[in-house]
Amino acid sequence: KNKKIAIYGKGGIGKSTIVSNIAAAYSENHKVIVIGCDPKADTTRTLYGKRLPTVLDVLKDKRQAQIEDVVFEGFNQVMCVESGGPEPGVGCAGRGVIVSMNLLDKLGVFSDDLDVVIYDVLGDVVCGGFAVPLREEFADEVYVVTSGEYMALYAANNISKGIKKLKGNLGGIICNCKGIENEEKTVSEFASAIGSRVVGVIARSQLVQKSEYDAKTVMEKFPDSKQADSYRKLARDIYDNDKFTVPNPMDIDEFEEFFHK
Amino acid sequence: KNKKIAIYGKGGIGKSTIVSNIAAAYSENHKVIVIGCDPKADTTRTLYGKRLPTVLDVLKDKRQAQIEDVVFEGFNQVMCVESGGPEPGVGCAGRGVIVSMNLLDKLGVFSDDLDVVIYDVLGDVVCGGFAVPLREEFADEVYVVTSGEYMALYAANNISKGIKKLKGNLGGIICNCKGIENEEKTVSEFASAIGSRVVGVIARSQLVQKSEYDAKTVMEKFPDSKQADSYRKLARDIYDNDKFTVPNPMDIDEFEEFFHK
Ligand SMILES: Nc1ncnc2c1ncn2[C@@H]1O[C@H](COP(=O)(O)OP(=O)(O)O)[C@@H](O)[C@H]1O
Ligand SMILES: Nc1ncnc2c1ncn2[C@@H]1O[C@H](COP(=O)(O)OP(=O)(O)O)[C@@H](O)[C@H]1O
Ligand code: SF4
Ligand SMILES: [Mg+2]
Ligand SMILES: [Mg+2]
Repeated sequence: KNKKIAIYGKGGIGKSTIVSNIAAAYSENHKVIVIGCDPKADTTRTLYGKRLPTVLDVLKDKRQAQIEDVVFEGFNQVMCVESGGPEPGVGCAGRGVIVSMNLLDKLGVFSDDLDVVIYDVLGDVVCGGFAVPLREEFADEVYVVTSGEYMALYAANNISKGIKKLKGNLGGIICNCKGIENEEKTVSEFASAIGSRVVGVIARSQLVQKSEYDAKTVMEKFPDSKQADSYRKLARDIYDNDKFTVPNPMDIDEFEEFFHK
Repeated sequence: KNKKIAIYGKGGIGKSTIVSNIAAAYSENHKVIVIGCDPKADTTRTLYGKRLPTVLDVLKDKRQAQIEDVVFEGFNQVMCVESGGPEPGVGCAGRGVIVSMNLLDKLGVFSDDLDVVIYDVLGDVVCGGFAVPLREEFADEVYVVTSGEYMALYAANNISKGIKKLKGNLGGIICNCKGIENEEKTVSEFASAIGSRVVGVIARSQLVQKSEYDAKTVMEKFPDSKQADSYRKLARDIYDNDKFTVPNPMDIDEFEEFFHK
């Protein structure tokens, strides 16, 4: 089966950490590519060992980019691409995603025998290039990363409005715990409220910082840890997931009421 | 003197809390208007007592909007406007800011005898409508809100790139403390590193939540508190500020090195 997955969520919520770790988990049995669609361009750092040149950077110097200029092999043969973003204040922040998707398409990267394609997409705004993985059907299924915090759930609700608008398929909510009170219950109730469900829970763990410090994933540095097992479980649960919904996001009054009860 | 100030920062960092509280502080002696430029449209909730209709909402129903349709009087005569944002997935998230700035200009709101104009602007991306307060010279001076956290400083550095690109004047960095280790020192070193300075420090305080719960500012609900005094001091220090710089943002390697030393 060919899985094309987009992972959205508020900036800093833990998308790149989750994407890089589940990619490493998939690499145990699958051909997988990770495509960073966040101007921060750091999704693949822990897979490749350092920051990749971005597609936008490469195209500044080379008019005709080839696959080897933009697709790099990382840990356990995970293929890695970083879209990059323009200089702040110059054009649409999502421009890197648009350019990168077009280039990868043109270079035939997607017609490859890839089992799993994972997009890591900025979710603070759902517009311009950041809507492309949904809009242009580069991704078939969307997962939204959140914690139990107001700001993260607000963003998740906002992203769900975008998914609904663009007729995307929401596969589920991933709870990346920040350690706040009643967190899993809050996130679970949020998921139900928008007609979805929690597809995985990742605990907060110092192993994330420790492995990140070495530019490695938890899967690479601590393969026998409980944390690594939780990324394997999440990868499996996403792979096996066959429940998708068009989300039913809350309007602002419903959301305020939901959070403050 | 006529102060036109834009407050930028990462989503959730505390812009609206700071903007509404310093506006309340200014209202003690000045005519002040607050213009929300964040699609969350909640900058003025604690000044007005509830969520305002946004400019985008009003223009859906009324083709010819008048001043009284979009500008509302809140606490202590602070004037309040919310730009709003489009539905996620539909057009540029900054479109509300563009529409709202044009309307306020056309209605002559800025030719009023206002002493202080404060824009509260989303800073997760610096593009489209979110660059308008800088680009179109609606604001003369910019302040960036941050904490000592990586994500907040990363965003502050990014915003500084946008300010430099758009030839804005950076008045200083506001530290809205999250209570992390060595926070003020980290933020202060960051400010120096980009050629700016810390113009104010706001402590983390439960009074923020308590007053927010009643849809009030700390200034209104707890006027005699230390927290209220810190907003008064920040308002004064911004008002008296005459040191502006074009920031010298860090490139990604410098930033990583700065944060991880
Ligand atoms: N489960 C976790 N436990 C501890 N720290 C985490 C966890 N997930 C993410 N982090 C930390 O949070 C920060 C932001 O994560 P990141 O994956 O870069 O977010 P995003 O890609 O959404 O911006 C990183 O410094 C990372 O180390
Ligand atoms: N100094 C502070 N102490 C405690 N909580 C704060 C403080 N400043 C902001 N907050 C809280 O942080 C959250 C985000 O603040 P807000 O002003 O809405 O951020 P932004 O406008 O940047 O998105 C709010 O729930 C607010 O109550
Ligand atoms: S569409 Fe979104 S990302 Fe593009 S300019 Fe507008 S706000 Fe920025
Ligand atoms: Mg990321
Ligand atoms: Mg706000």
